[in-house]
Amino acid sequence: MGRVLAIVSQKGGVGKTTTAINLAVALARRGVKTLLVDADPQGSVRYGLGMLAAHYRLGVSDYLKGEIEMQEIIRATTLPWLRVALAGTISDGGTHEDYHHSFASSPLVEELLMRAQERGYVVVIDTPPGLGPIVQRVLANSDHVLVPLQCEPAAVQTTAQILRGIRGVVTKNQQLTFDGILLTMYEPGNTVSERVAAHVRAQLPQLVFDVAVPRTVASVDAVAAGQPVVLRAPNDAASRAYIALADELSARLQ
Amino acid sequence: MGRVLAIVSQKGGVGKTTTAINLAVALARRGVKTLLVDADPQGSVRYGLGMLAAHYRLGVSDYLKGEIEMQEIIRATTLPWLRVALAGTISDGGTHEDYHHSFASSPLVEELLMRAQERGYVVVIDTPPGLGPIVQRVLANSDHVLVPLQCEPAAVQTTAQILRGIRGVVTKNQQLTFDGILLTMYEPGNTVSERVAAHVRAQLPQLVFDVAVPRTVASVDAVAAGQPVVLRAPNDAASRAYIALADELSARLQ
Ligand SMILES: Nc1ncnc2c1ncn2[C@@H]1O[C@H](COP(=O)(O)OP(=O)(O)OP(=O)(O)O)[C@@H](O)[C@H]1O
Ligand SMILES: Nc1ncnc2c1ncn2[C@@H]1O[C@H](COP(=O)(O)OP(=O)(O)OP(=O)(O)O)[C@@H](O)[C@H]1O
Ligand SMILES: [Mg+2]
Ligand SMILES: [Mg+2]
Repeated sequence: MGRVLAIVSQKGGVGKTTTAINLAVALARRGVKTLLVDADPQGSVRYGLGMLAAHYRLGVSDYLKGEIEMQEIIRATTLPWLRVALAGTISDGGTHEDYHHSFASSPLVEELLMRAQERGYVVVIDTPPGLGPIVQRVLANSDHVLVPLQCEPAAVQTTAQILRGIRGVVTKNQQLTFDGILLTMYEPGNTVSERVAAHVRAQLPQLVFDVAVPRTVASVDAVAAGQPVVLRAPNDAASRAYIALADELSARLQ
Repeated sequence: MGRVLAIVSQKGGVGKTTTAINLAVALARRGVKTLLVDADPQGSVRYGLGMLAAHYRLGVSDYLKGEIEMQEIIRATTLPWLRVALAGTISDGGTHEDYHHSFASSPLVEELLMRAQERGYVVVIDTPPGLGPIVQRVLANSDHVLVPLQCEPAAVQTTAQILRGIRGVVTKNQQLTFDGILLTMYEPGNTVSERVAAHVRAQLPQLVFDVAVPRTVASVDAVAAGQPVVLRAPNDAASRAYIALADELSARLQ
């Protein structure tokens, strides 16, 4: 049975989507059967993977309405071991209020995750920023949670809050393990960035992955090209960090 | 009567809080009586202004419970014309689900904004990332909306979605004007950043402010110091951009 890993942070723009995509791709490249699920109504995963064609329109938000089968939204990709469930037509629509409700209450969320695990998939879930109803529901059905933390003062300030939110769910959901904090957009040589990284490691020993993902030009270029950086520039420092992270996590997730 | 300006984007980490704080401070420095409201349960405004003392704990989330008076959460600051309503104890708590509900349904939201306007305040509201219930409620009670857009490919990809979401609300709320898109963290000399800015200006003529806020070291340092960059480094390029934006907006907001 594969495990379910949620990528969560209440702070926006910290690298949740970048981490979910590149970690899923790095796991698949190791031969781990992986399903990447986009639970964020913003639907950024489809851009990061360049899956913009009309036939990729339907996804999680459509499945949750109960009108289509699961196999209609689990998409094959160019990588043999990677499947993807995109966010679906919610990201073409207007407001997200109804989606919040349906995600928070539909039994099909468990159904999707359970059947994927039964088929031996490791599931990686991208989530919207915040600790709202979608994130709560994802965490209630996850085995592992990873929190990206951007190496900037603003992201550090709200760390205590996210950890409190996670701890709250871990007590409610016995199967959930907090795997740790992943430092992202780290800038070696930039004193503010280095100070943030050192501060977080000192404050939260044991909770921070040794691997930190550096801020690189290749990462930004990859998004513009609609390709994960680990495929587009495997020797880039950010790619090497995600590959090392996949090496570290793959044993825990299978 | 002052107007209400909401700072909104469904994309996270694009500079909503930085813009709300520095625009409010720049308006107050011009002598405009300004109230900055933090509607984001993350409560980042308190860090950006260094208002961390225990007596600043109560805020909007506490007022919405109906247990305290409005004047208990409208705080004076070191600037004569700037008052602030922080997010309150929600940002010390756990999950945000209940807050989403209470913000979406409490009549006290209107009460707060109406009474501030009657007292001649221009109100600037920081919101959480997304188009969820808090943002919808804020937009339903706003006169103006400004959308920060980070000059990175990932933020551009979801622009159509945020504009659709805003257009949906503008049709429902006749008093709401869409003021435009503010380019943030612009990096002159960085071809990807320049290409993003040129692309957005070409795609959305008339919708993008001439002023773009550059990415600067002083902006990041200011957050670490708990001070708005327009006060800490008024000659910094980001400060000058926020001051120019306040000059442009102040006539519309009063
Ligand atoms: N290692 C990196 N190097 C350079 N840029 C990066 C890196 N990781 C992420 N970014 C950029 O930072 C921005 C935010 O990343 P991303 O969209 O993955 O964050 P997020 O947490 O998913 O945001 P949201 O809260 O909107 O869901 C994007 O423009 C992305 O391209
Ligand atoms: N002009 C700038 N120059 C450099 N860094 C900036 C600038 N504006 C914002 N930042 C940094 O970018 C990050 C995101 O900014 P901010 O927190 O204001 O975004 P936000 O949209 O409010 O995020 P959230 O979605 O979490 O509410 C912060 O680390 C902030 O310090
Ligand atoms: Mg994301
Ligand atoms: Mg913010």
